[in-house]
Amino acid sequence: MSRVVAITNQKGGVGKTTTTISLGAALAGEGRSVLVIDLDPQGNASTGLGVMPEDRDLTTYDLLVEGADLGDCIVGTGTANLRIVTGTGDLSSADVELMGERRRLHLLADALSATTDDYVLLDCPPSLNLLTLNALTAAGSVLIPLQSEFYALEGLSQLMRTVRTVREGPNPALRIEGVVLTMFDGRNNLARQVEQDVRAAMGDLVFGTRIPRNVRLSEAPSFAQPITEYDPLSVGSRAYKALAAEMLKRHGWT
Amino acid sequence: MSRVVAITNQKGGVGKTTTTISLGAALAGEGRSVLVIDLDPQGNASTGLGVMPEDRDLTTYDLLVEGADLGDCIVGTGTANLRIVTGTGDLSSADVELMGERRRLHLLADALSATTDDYVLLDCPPSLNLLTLNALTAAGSVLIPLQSEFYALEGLSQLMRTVRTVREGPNPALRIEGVVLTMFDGRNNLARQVEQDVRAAMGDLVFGTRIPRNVRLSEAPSFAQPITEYDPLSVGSRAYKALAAEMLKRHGWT
Ligand SMILES: Nc1ncnc2c1ncn2[C@@H]1O[C@H](COP(=O)(O)OP(=O)(O)OP(=O)(O)O)[C@@H](O)[C@H]1O
Ligand SMILES: Nc1ncnc2c1ncn2[C@@H]1O[C@H](COP(=O)(O)OP(=O)(O)OP(=O)(O)O)[C@@H](O)[C@H]1O
Ligand SMILES: [Mg+2]
Ligand SMILES: [Mg+2]
Repeated sequence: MSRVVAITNQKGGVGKTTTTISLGAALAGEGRSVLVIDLDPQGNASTGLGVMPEDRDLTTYDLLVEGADLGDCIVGTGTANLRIVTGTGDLSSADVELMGERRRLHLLADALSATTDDYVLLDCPPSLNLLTLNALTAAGSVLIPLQSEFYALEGLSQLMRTVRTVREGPNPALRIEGVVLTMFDGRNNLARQVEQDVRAAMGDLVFGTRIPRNVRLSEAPSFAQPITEYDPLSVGSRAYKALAAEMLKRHGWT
Repeated sequence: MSRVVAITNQKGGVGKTTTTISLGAALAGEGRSVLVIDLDPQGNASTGLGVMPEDRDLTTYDLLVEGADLGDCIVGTGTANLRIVTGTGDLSSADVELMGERRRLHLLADALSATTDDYVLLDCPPSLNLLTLNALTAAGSVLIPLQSEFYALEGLSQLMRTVRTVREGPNPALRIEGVVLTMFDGRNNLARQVEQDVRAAMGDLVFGTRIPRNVRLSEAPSFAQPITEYDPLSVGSRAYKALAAEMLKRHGWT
């Protein structure tokens, strides 16, 4: 039984892709089989996992718009137990191209019905468009990376409204996996204030693990490696391993 | 003759909104009249300039989708010479709602034909969707905030391709105003490497002024003030004033 987790937040630059890659690699390192779906036209998760643009043959676009078979779209990465369906620029026209498709919200859910991986992580673009709605419809739960900044907090209520709409509509089983604080700098008053506000508002839905700001995390993609391989002893790597452990425990793997 | 500048980059969280607000306030401080158009469904520029969600009556959505009159949509801010047309969540369905509209790329250009402000700054969402294409079609030039990080650099070529398509299509007059490095930390190898790569690739198109990472910039929105009022002596405020001066000089105002 695969656990499909949508990693989403319409606020840009909050660490969605970094969380997808790092958490994915940490879960794979614990022996779980992990499939990443790159739903972002920027294709950052694909680049960060080492699949160059010229090597992206059948992609998420083919899976959703052309009805390609999931097995044909999956490619390996340099990390054991971690595979990916890559993202490309043509995804940015998906909203318009799928306009008339009756099952346009369910295309990803239908495509993923055949997976056998322990975890499927969906990296979403920074918007609440059809691609993100497909992710929320296909997912069993949603993981929300939250930068401890003012604008990021402002967007949270809009995101929660969208999650509620999906739960009342195409995906009644959608749960909240949790909120994970990213790029956290405890010396900064604003960050501490945001943490306090979020824990007050969402309680146990906020993971105990906070991901600190760590330059090694922003360097890793230029070496096309996840942090767990680029610098396994870094604070960033250790934090994502702790997040993975927290998640595995909640799911009864340990 | 208004100068309409689209502030855009599909990469999320690179400082588009912060640049729109801070540069806008700095230009207004120099006596220029400035109009901000908030094209982002998140509405961050509207919040950052102090217009709360419940006070957003006629908005960018009304301007584009309902054909409201520009004059009716403009509201004042707490900053002299700086006004705004606010953004709201209903913008996120604009792509689909304007699907059948023949002039759907030109709606913003048509609406702005009546402006008399010295500068019109267009804050774009983190995507290359219809809202951003409207901004690129309406603009005389495009200003690209670029975070000195690996993924941000990766997205630059996709953005330049889109600019070229708009110039070959609906807006032959579109120029590049420039690239401004944001959240720049000179102690960080990656940042220095990105700066070197960008200046090599784009030469004089890169502004001399770099915007440093400065926590006061991320605090200002929670006080609904631009940095030039929240903390006029901060490095962030001084950097955006230098950017404004550089721009005014290029445009022959000084
Ligand atoms: N904990 C961290 N410490 C330092 N840098 C980080 C951290 N997490 C992410 N970054 C960097 O910050 C930038 C934004 O992160 P990322 O691209 O993962 O966010 P995103 O939410 O996926 O962005 P988008 O909205 O564009 O999809 C990237 O350059 C990334 O390398
Ligand atoms: N120079 C800076 N120093 C420190 N923090 C900054 C700086 N510029 C922006 N920020 C903060 O970084 C975050 C991202 O900036 P901002 O929201 O302006 O980016 P954006 O490109 O508009 O994001 P989006 O893609 O979501 O529209 C915000 O929380 C902002 O306050
Ligand atoms: Mg991303
Ligand atoms: Mg913004």
